[in-house]
Amino acid sequence: KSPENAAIRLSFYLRCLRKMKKEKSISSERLAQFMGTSGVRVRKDLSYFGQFGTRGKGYMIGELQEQISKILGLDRVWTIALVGVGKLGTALMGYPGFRKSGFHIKVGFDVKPSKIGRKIASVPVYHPYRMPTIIRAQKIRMGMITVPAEAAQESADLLIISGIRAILNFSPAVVVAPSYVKLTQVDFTTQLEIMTYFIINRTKE
Amino acid sequence: KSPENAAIRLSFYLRCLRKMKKEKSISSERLAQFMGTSGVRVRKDLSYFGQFGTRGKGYMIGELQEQISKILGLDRVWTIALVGVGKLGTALMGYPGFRKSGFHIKVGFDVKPSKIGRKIASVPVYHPYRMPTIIRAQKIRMGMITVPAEAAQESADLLIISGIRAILNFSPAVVVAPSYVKLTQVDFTTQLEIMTYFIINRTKE
Ligand SMILES: NC(=O)c1ccc[n+]([C@@H]2O[C@H](COP(=O)([O-])OP(=O)(O)OC[C@H]3O[C@@H](n4cnc5c(N)ncnc54)[C@H](O)[C@@H]3O)[C@@H](O)[C@H]2O)c1
Ligand SMILES: NC(=O)c1ccc[n+]([C@@H]2O[C@H](COP(=O)([O-])OP(=O)(O)OC[C@H]3O[C@@H](n4cnc5c(N)ncnc54)[C@H](O)[C@@H]3O)[C@@H](O)[C@H]2O)c1
Repeated sequence: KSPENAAIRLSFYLRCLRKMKKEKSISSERLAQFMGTSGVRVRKDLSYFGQFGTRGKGYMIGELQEQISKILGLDRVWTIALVGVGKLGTALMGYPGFRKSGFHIKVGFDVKPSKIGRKIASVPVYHPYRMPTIIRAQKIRMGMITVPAEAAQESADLLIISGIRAILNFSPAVVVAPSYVKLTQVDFTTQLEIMTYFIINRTKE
Repeated sequence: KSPENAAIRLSFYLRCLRKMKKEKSISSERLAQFMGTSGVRVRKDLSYFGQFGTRGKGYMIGELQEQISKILGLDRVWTIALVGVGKLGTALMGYPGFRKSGFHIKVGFDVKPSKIGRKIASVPVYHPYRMPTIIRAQKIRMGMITVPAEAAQESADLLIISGIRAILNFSPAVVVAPSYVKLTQVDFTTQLEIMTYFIINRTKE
């Protein structure tokens, strides 16, 4: 199993490659420059997943994009089940950026009677007790949790018994999941800390 | 000026240190284990910012936490101005996690008459034309943009002339800012791509 860190870097390489509209090919050194890392690191990351590019000639941008997309599983559409159709959940359901990248929030779950049986941001909303039936029938593998902290663990448990294998948790509660489930906590604090670091150091220039 | 990547790693070291409730001290090797990196990398990162720990004895956890917090500027409260008090903006204003980390959304701006002059999630909301007066008077340095894509650049420009020096942009629009402003784009696609990578590789086990 390759290290997750390499997959995170692949996702960044892909972002850089998508921005290159004019060039046909790129060297590992040049790709490394965009990322603030080294050519050796880029070659090591890519060689872990297979043989790309020709020695001395670099990589063909179109081809490398396709290969990385395949490794990350982006050559298909992924459906998502979202639990907690409140302010944050509704904003995520209405966000066009996910669909553009091949991620489609297909179904929502909420306990409030006023939301159940309606469509919000053109997504149908059901009561959580229907999760196993609906998520299994639609073969959904990814989940987002946007419920209050006290309902987060129960929502995760329901998603997991319904077949969900990767969850993005937006609630502040610490949620536990078995090792065969990938649980990622959304936390903007790291971004905010980089911002404060920048502000303090800027004034020193 | 130290590299931003080192600051990002410091933020992660801090997160690891906060979780250690029992130990008094820690070696760079052990801290590196949590991060999936090497002891050399940890020592290099920390030595960039000053002399910490004693050779051969590692670092005192309490002391190291304090020193990293100071480097990142977390030894004070930071106020934030948010533009676009819609679904996402309101969810961010009501999120207790920011305050816990010393980040306080103090003021909101929106063009909708029904929101101006009210308090939403106990934060006062004004019209954007009042940004220069209010942001300068309250010496706010950080901003969040949660307006629709077509209003993002204009909101960034207004924040910057009001003295904001670091902005977290949630809108999908590409926003440009002068080099003395730190502009970070929020994009969950990387998290989603790691989730799909995990799902595909898990099934191979
Ligand atoms: N990570 C972040 O930066 C961040 C930012 C904002 C909000 N949040 C968090 O996201 C969550 C949602 O915030 P919000 O502002 O949208 O809150 P909200 O109250 O507007 O929405 C919560 C929704 O969850 C529903 N709900 C409650 N219990 C449920 C259950 N057992 N099953 C299904 N649905 C249930 C409610 O009916 C409501 O519609 C909160 O936990 C909040 O702390 C995180
Ligand atoms: N990065 C992500 O993952 C993500 C997720 C969800 C939403 N979004 C983005 O966040 C933004 C907000 O989404 P939302 O669902 O909250 O939308 P929304 O329509 O609920 O809120 C937008 C708010 O901005 C206000 N507004 C419009 N023009 C303005 C201006 N010139 N100055 C000040 N306020 C103005 C509106 O009155 C409204 O209150 C959108 O750009 C959306 O694409 C990003």
